[in-house]
Amino acid sequence: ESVLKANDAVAAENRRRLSAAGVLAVNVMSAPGSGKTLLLERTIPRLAPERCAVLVGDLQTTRDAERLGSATPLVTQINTGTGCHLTAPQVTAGLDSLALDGVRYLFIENVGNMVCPAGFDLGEHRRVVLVSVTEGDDKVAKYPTLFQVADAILLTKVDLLGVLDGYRRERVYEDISRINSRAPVFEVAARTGQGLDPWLAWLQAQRSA
Amino acid sequence: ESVLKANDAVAAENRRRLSAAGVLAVNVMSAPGSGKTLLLERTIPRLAPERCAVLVGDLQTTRDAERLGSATPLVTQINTGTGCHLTAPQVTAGLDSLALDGVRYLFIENVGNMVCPAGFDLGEHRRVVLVSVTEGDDKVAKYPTLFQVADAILLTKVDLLGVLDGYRRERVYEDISRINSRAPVFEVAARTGQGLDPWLAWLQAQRSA
Ligand SMILES: Nc1nc2c(ncn2[C@@H]2O[C@H](COP(=O)(O)OP(=O)(O)OP(=O)(O)O)[C@@H](O)[C@H]2O)c(=O)[nH]1
Ligand SMILES: Nc1nc2c(ncn2[C@@H]2O[C@H](COP(=O)(O)OP(=O)(O)OP(=O)(O)O)[C@@H](O)[C@H]2O)c(=O)[nH]1
Ligand SMILES: [Mg+2]
Ligand SMILES: [Mg+2]
Repeated sequence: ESVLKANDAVAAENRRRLSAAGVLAVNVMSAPGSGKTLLLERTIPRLAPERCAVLVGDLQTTRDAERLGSATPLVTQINTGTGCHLTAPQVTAGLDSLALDGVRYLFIENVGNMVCPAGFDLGEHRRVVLVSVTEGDDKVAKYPTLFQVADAILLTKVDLLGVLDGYRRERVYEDISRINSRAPVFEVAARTGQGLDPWLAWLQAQRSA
Repeated sequence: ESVLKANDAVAAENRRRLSAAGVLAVNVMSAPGSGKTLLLERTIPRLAPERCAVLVGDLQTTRDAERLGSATPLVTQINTGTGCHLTAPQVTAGLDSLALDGVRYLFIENVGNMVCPAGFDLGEHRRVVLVSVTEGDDKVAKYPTLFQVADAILLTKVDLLGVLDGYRRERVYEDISRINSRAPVFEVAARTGQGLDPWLAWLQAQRSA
């Protein structure tokens, strides 16, 4: 439909601009509270001395941008008001607000939502989807459209597995193998640092891919 | 806009039908995995001998309906495909599939989403919003539109508070007092049964309200 076509044209232009600037753009998506912001807070310092920038989308508040500001000064908050996902034109405005010279990674933290962001190209090069163990082991099957577009999947908050009786990691992997067999899966706990190395290695490999 | 107007006309008709049938309809909303289904699994048996029915919306699968079927035989699953919230016409079709005679409570478990369901009247009498402690203590401020429409707010999975360092319950209450000061807040752990009594009392009081 024409809204989507208009969005995708702007997204293609965003991507061209980012590629020309040597920036790898990563769209980070998940349900609300799966740990996107904490993951970025822990990832960005580990990528030093590579320069990182962040665009973060939320309905309201600048809370996530304030948190991310400690990891990198190059942060812009986008408030969507009632919009359930970022759009390519919003990202264009965000890019205009950032000094992208020398930036190697642009993380776009999308609005917390397991449905709407799946269909909206922002101009990113890679899509990363987070799902936390606290949400239950059936989310991949129940919200397949988001996982279908993922280039990588992160299973987050694995430090809490010990207290989640009834949770079966194998069900998550079974569903992933049916819905998206190409995406690598990284088990991480941003809170403790567990599992971050393979995730960082994958990220860095994307620059040359 | 006209899609919303059309939806609301159908919703009004759903509400009339439910009221005429003596059914209290409750729209249950939250992010993915906040515990809607488990709450209903534990609530419905506690309402016995009052008869309960459930309409449950998900993008895909019948997993939630299968779980709820042990609590009540009167369950219908609605799959939205890619829709980020239930609509009034979907609920009408769901009502047509249920035997509502003698049903006192109809729970409508909405699609897991903190944004889209806020604006869509389904024909319910009450709106209940869940937010789990594992999502973080800032979700009320970051997704205000959903909490604004709540008649009651449930803080879920409180049995896990002990392992969530950095979580501050008071921040949740501060944000609720700014965004929706009329809704009672119930702290519950469906897993252990903790806190269910006040929630059940509120539900039962809604029938006479
Ligand atoms: N135990 C544990 N908690 C975590 C971990 N990562 C994040 N959290 C907690 O989960 C909650 C949500 O984390 P955020 O980083 O704000 O999640 P988010 O996905 O950015 O949330 P939104 O942007 O609102 O969608 C916070 O209370 C975090 O402290 C983790 O690895 N382990
Ligand atoms: N510790 C704890 N875990 C809970 C509680 N309630 C739900 N859970 C767990 O949280 C996960 C999600 O629960 P569900 O009931 O499926 O959540 P939901 O909101 O219905 O999920 P969707 O319908 O997919 O949005 C499951 O692993 C549950 O066992 C609780 O009170 N305490
Ligand atoms: Mg965040
Ligand atoms: Mg459910």
